[in-house]
Amino acid sequence: QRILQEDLEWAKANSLLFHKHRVGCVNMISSPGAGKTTILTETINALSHDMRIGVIEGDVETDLDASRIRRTGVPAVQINTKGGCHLSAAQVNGALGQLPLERLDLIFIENVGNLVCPSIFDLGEHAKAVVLSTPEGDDKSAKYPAIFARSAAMLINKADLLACGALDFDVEKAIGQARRLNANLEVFVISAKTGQGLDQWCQWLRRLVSQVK
Amino acid sequence: QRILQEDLEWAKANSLLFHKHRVGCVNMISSPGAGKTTILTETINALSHDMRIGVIEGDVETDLDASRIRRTGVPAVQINTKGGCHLSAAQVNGALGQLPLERLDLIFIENVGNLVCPSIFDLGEHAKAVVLSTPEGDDKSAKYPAIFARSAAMLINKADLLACGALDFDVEKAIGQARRLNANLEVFVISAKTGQGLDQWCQWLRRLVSQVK
Ligand SMILES: Nc1nc2c(ncn2[C@@H]2O[C@H](COP(=O)(O)OP(=O)(O)OP(=O)(O)O)[C@@H](O)[C@H]2O)c(=O)[nH]1
Ligand SMILES: Nc1nc2c(ncn2[C@@H]2O[C@H](COP(=O)(O)OP(=O)(O)OP(=O)(O)O)[C@@H](O)[C@H]2O)c(=O)[nH]1
Ligand SMILES: [Mg+2]
Ligand SMILES: [Mg+2]
Ligand SMILES: [Zn+2]
Ligand SMILES: [Zn+2]
Repeated sequence: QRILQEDLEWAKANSLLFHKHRVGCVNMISSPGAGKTTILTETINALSHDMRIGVIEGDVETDLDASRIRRTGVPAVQINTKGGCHLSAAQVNGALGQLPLERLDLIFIENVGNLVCPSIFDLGEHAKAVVLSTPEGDDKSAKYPAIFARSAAMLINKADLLACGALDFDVEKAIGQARRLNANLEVFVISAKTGQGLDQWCQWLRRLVSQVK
Repeated sequence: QRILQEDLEWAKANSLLFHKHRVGCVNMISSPGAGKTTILTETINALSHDMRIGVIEGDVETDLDASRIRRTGVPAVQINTKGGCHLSAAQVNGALGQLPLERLDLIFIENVGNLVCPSIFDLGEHAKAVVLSTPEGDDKSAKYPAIFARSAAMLINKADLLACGALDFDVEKAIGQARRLNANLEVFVISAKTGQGLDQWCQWLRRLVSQVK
């Protein structure tokens, strides 16, 4: 309980920083391998002409994801939790010190791959976005409800795999179950591999950033 | 720290129960949707002629998985963690009280879908088995090393999806990386959908149970 309380102070400090520099912030959360990093590299490629983007990467080990992000040309800070199952606001605050906030419009936080713990922690972000990939199955919002209830947006990724007929993922069922938990949830059905649906997601991000300016 | 210590007492109590009733126990761990429940129902169908099996299901919410297991005819106890990100030995001890231990040969524990937290907790099981599914990508053992280091077996599931050409999962790379963390790791490349590789996994389970008898 005390840990959560202390971290809330850091979350407030982070949101004051975002407010001061008029920078948007989205916290990306999913199971391991749902496609967060692939979505981010495609999103950066689509937006970086008209928006200055930075990324904070959270992983238990390695800087594999930060290196993938840096290849797009935007700054990325890697946090290794060394066994921790989620990013804390304090860790994010440390990473913000390594980003040129005054020259950024949007910061993505890619959280540790975990559908449970990251849903509890407020990092000072403007919105949480949950990624659900089609191979995981369409029952995840019922089984892991907290993150779907607390997210502003849900991206159903790997929609390209539905065509090969080996998955039993019902898109309408997955959206219906998530909306029962969260009626205002924005839903994007996408494929980070083929580019399907990324336009609408980028529009949503542009709106988020324009509200912050 | 104190929580871990207390839970170790429960883990000891569980392993004494397994020893007393000469029952094997395997703790199945994976990301959400990697295929634990599907693997278990297929494994039960293949083994339940010559082995008496029980299952303890761990989920944040719902009894969807326990109902799927009960349809095979074996007893299943559902634990809802209500937000907890892993099963504790104390919860498992409570569930063991609801299973006919004297009439079972093998108990599976299907843990909460999470590659991080369940790796730390000892539930009194004979072995942990980690399931990695091909859509998640082949870098997971490097990024989430603890569970791969602490498991006796790794099942690479959804091998059927490799044939549709939309995944970039290198089986040799995934096995090599995991074996660097854990040289003795038994590896099974399977498909719970087509049945590929399930024979070898069932052989391994038979060996585990015969050692307990
Ligand atoms: N077919 C298909 N594969 C995808 C798509 N998006 C990502 N992938 C693949 O899915 C695997 C995992 O993608 P990542 O982007 O690394 O996933 P992640 O959520 O960042 O993973 P962690 O950071 O480890 O939790 C990789 O093999 C990607 O190539 C998609 O839209 N379609
Ligand atoms: N193509 C294919 N799909 C599979 C295979 N195994 C499981 N699935 C599908 O993967 C999805 C998730 O499977 P589950 O067995 O529910 O996964 P789980 O690990 O038990 O999920 P949680 O308990 O929620 O963590 C379902 O849609 C299954 O049909 C497989 O070998 N091949
Ligand atoms: Mg990633
Ligand atoms: Mg399951
Ligand atoms: Zn956690
Ligand atoms: Zn945890």
